[in-house]
Parts: sequence; structure tokens; C-alpha cells
Amino acid sequence: QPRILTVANQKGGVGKTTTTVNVAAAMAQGGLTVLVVDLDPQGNASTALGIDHHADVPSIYDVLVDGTPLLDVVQPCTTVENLFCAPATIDLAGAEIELVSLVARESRLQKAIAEAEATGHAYDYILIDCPPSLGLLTVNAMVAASEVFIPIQCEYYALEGLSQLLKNIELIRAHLNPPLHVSTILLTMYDGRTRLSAQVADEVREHFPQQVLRTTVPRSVRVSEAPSFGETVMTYDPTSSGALAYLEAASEIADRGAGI
Amino acid sequence: QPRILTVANQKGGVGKTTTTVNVAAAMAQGGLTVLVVDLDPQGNASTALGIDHHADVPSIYDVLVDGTPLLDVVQPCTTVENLFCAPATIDLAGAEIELVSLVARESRLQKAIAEAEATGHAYDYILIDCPPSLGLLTVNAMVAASEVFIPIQCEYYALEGLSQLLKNIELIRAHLNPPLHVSTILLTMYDGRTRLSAQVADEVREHFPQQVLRTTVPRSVRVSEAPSFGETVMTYDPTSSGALAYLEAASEIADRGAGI
Ligand SMILES: Nc1ncnc2c1ncn2[C@@H]1O[C@H](COP(=O)(O)OP(=O)(O)OP(=O)(O)O)[C@@H](O)[C@H]1O
Ligand SMILES: Nc1ncnc2c1ncn2[C@@H]1O[C@H](COP(=O)(O)OP(=O)(O)OP(=O)(O)O)[C@@H](O)[C@H]1O
Ligand SMILES: [Mg+2]
Ligand SMILES: [Mg+2]
Repeated sequence: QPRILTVANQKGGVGKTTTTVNVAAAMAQGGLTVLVVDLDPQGNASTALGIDHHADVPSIYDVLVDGTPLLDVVQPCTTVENLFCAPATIDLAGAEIELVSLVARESRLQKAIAEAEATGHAYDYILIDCPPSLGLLTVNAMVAASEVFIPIQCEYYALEGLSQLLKNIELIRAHLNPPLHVSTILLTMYDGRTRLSAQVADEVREHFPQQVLRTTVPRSVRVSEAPSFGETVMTYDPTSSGALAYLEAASEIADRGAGI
Repeated sequence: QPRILTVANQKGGVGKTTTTVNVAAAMAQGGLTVLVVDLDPQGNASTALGIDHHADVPSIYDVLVDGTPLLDVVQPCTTVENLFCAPATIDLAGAEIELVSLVARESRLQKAIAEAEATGHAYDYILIDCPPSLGLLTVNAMVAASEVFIPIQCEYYALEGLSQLLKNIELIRAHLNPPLHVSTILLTMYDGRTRLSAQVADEVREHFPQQVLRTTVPRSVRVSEAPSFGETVMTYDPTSSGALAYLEAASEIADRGAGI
């Protein structure tokens, strides 16, 4: 049984993709077998993992809308062993509206993962990168996973959307997926020179003492340069402050276990 | 006839809200009458303009889904004269799915603005802040406006989503709103210390020489502190580098005219 974490936050630009690919890479470097599911039509996670995702590539769209087996679209990451990706293509942009009228529209990803597992294929971790919204793609991710992993940027607006996100998680837990819970919160783009970062971090640690990781990811340009080379920062600049923070975050997550 | 600009980019966290509220505030300080329409369920623009937007407040949701007149939900901004806002509340999160089955679902905002104008009420500018997606809320904004204003963060991922955004704008222009065009592009969160910012800025200036504003908005913590006080940076710290850049951007937009 893989541990499945949905990396979600409807606030845009908080570090969902960056967290997904770097935590996944760090875990894979540590010997775990990890699958990243890219549910964002922008396909940023696919880019960071060096996976081509132009329109003809078999993708998660085919899995959700046409019922293509998940393992048929999974590709290995080019820069890290044990790391795989189910890429997103531009078709996914239309999926939210297409899913509205399909049967079992909320659980199509869950079924696809269960079918892949039934074939005997075993991942240790599955990380699902969500788009910045709470639509049917994110709902599918929340139904497929039992853990929610929330990256929070150390900025004021990041706090505003949190209560909306938690309400939605509670709705999904109550009606669609009882084991769902927020297991992990990671503070991202922390800038030690500003009071704002410290204030947001303090506030989050106060409200979510159990879920917040000890590790905070500092703002570091090496992190944002890596995807332009089709790499995660874990291989682009392994000793940078960003890479070291993601290494620590990954081991904290693995050490904690699923923490129901 | 007001000039209507849709501030859109499906990439999250690129500065859509920050650009909307600060350009709007700068124009209002210059004597223009400006309306900000907050189409993002997170309600970040409403927050920055000091407008309460808890669930009972009349909002743009009522306008889009129930047909409430736009002027019934508009409130004055508390910190800047001549500046008004049609706030977003949490109900808006469900609007995308609710709009799918409504008549004339793509043009409900356009009709609401036209009806407000017909009453003789005159704004000089209307700026519409979009959520980070290309769903029915952003489509409504693109149908209501004739200009698209694209903030682009000086980061690698920001370039990736651009072609998808331009394709969607072209689809809307061809099928729903012939005058629609990209009139303005603003480079945001420019960090002069990094090569990455300069590379992204050069690339955007090369591809969109006509639309990119001369002004670039630097990364500045005063900009991100302002919303926690319910203010735009224009009043929070008027001589900060961010405020001065938004002042220049606003006058460049006003000077250029609609540039069909
Ligand atoms: N620690 C960091 N230091 C510097 N830049 C970072 C860091 N983490 C992320 N970034 C950059 O910030 C931007 C936003 O991050 P990212 O795209 O991962 O967020 P997201 O939540 O996935 O965005 P979206 O809502 O669009 O999916 C990206 O350009 C990324 O490279
Ligand atoms: N010039 C700037 N300098 C520093 N911080 C900035 C600047 N512009 C925006 N920010 C901060 O960056 C974050 C993202 O900006 P903003 O929320 O305006 O983007 P957005 O595109 O509206 O996001 P979303 O996609 O969630 O709607 C915010 O926390 C904001 O305060
Ligand atoms: Mg992302
Ligand atoms: Mg916004």
C-alpha cells in the first residue's frame, strides 16, 4: 500500500509544484520508489522532472476522462532513479468541465490508482500536484489520497485561503473519503530578512503545531532556476539551501509515517 | 464607455491581485473613477481594498448566478477616493460548476456591466481580478472586457503557461468577443540580483515588444505587507519602489489608450 499525499492549496504560487517534485526527488534519492501525478494543466511538475508533455503524449487526462490505465501513461524521470511521473498535457485544462457529467466523477483517479496497485505494481509514495483551485481535479486528488500536504508561502494572502481549504477538506472527508486528513504543512519561500515571513510562520505554527514540519524552505534562486533545465533542485544544486531543506522535509515526512 | 481590462494569468501567484489593486489605486489617486471586480473566490482583492467579504456580504456571486444588479454589490474602497470594489465571497468557489448549466453562462458579467452603464453610472476604468485558472469565471471576465492585462512574474514557470493563455484568448476572441486583445503585459517581482529575472524579462520583451510596459515592478516586501493592513501599497508606503513602479505602470496604461 503506497502512502498517497495530495499537495494542495488553492492559493496560487505557494510552492505546490516545487514542493511536490523536490520532496519526491529527495525520497527517490533515498531509495524509495515514488510516483508524481501531475494534475495541473500547466504541467509544471512534468517540466521539472524532464518529461515532455506536449499534446500527443499519453497523460493523466486520458486516465481520468477515457479510463486509460495509469501505468500506460507513467514515464521515468530522466534525472533521478526510482522517480516516475504521470504527466499532464494541455487537454487537462478542459477536464474539469468534462468531468462534471461523467459517472463517479470524483473518484476516477482513486480507481485508476487502485487498478494499478491490483496489477502488483508497487510504489512507496505517490505525490499528487494540484492546480491552484478547488475544482474537480483537486477533488479527485483528495479522494485518491488519505493525506493532504499543504505548502504555505510565508506571505499574508497565504493565510486567507487556509480556512476555505480546510472546509473543503472536511466536506470531502465527510462525504467522499473518511480517512482524509491534513498530515503535513510546509512553510515555503521563507525570507529571514522580513518580519512578514516570521509573523506568518509563527501564526501557522501556533494553529497547526502537529502538522507543520520543523523544516522551513528558504527563498533561494537556485530552486527557481532548476526547472528551466528540466531538473529538480536536488540534482541541479544539491548543496543549495533549498535542496538541503527539501532533503530534511522529505526525511521528516518519511520518519513521521502517515500519522492518522 | 469605461475601459475594461481583465487581469488574467492561469499561473498562480504571479501578481494578478497585487497588480489589479495597485494599478486601480494609482489611477483613482490620479482622479479617475475606477471599479475593481473581484472574481477570485479567495477574495484577495477585496481584502487589499479594505472591503469585508464574509459570506453574507452581497457579492459578485449574486450578480453572476442570481442576476443581482452590479451596483447593488459595489462598495467604496476605505483608503482611496474614486475607487470602488465588487467583492468576492466564498460562495464564488462553487460558481464555476453552477454557471455550467445556466443560460448565457459566458456573458453574465458582460450583461451586468452593460446594465450598470445603462443606468447612467460612469466608471473610467474597470479592472477585473481573475482566479488562477481558465474556467468560466475567467471566461466571463474575458467576454466582459476588450483588453487583457497579463502580469508575468520573472520566473521560469511563468513563460510555460503563456502559450496556453494566448490560445484561450484567441478562442474567446473568435467565438465570444471579437474586440478582445492583449493590450498590456507587466513584468512583476523582478529581482535585479538574479540572472533568471533578466532572462525572463528579455524573453518577454522580445516576444511582446508592443504590449510589455516599460515599467517593471521590483520585488519589494512593502508590497506584500500592505494587504495585511487592508491597504494597497499606494497608501501603505507611497514612496516604496513597488508603489512608484505601480504609479508609473498606471500612467503608462492610461497614456497608451486602449490600443486596439
Ligand atoms: N524556495 C523557493 N525559493 C525561490 N523560488 C521558489 C521557491 N519555491 C518556489 N519558487 C518559485 O516560486 C514560483 C511559484 O512556485 P510553484 O510554481 O512551485 O508554486 P505553485 O503553488 O505550484 O503554483 P501554481 O499555483 O501556479 O500551481 C515558481 O516560479 C518557483 O520556481
Ligand atoms: N512586487 C512584489 N514584491 C513582493 N511581493 C509581491 C509583489 N507582488 C506580489 N507579491 C506577493 O506575491 C504573492 C503573490 O501575488 P498575488 O497574490 O498578487 O498573485 P496572484 O497572481 O493574484 O495569485 P493567485 O494566482 O493566487 O490569484 C502575494 O503574497 C503578494 O503579496
Ligand atoms: Mg504548480
Ligand atoms: Mg490573486
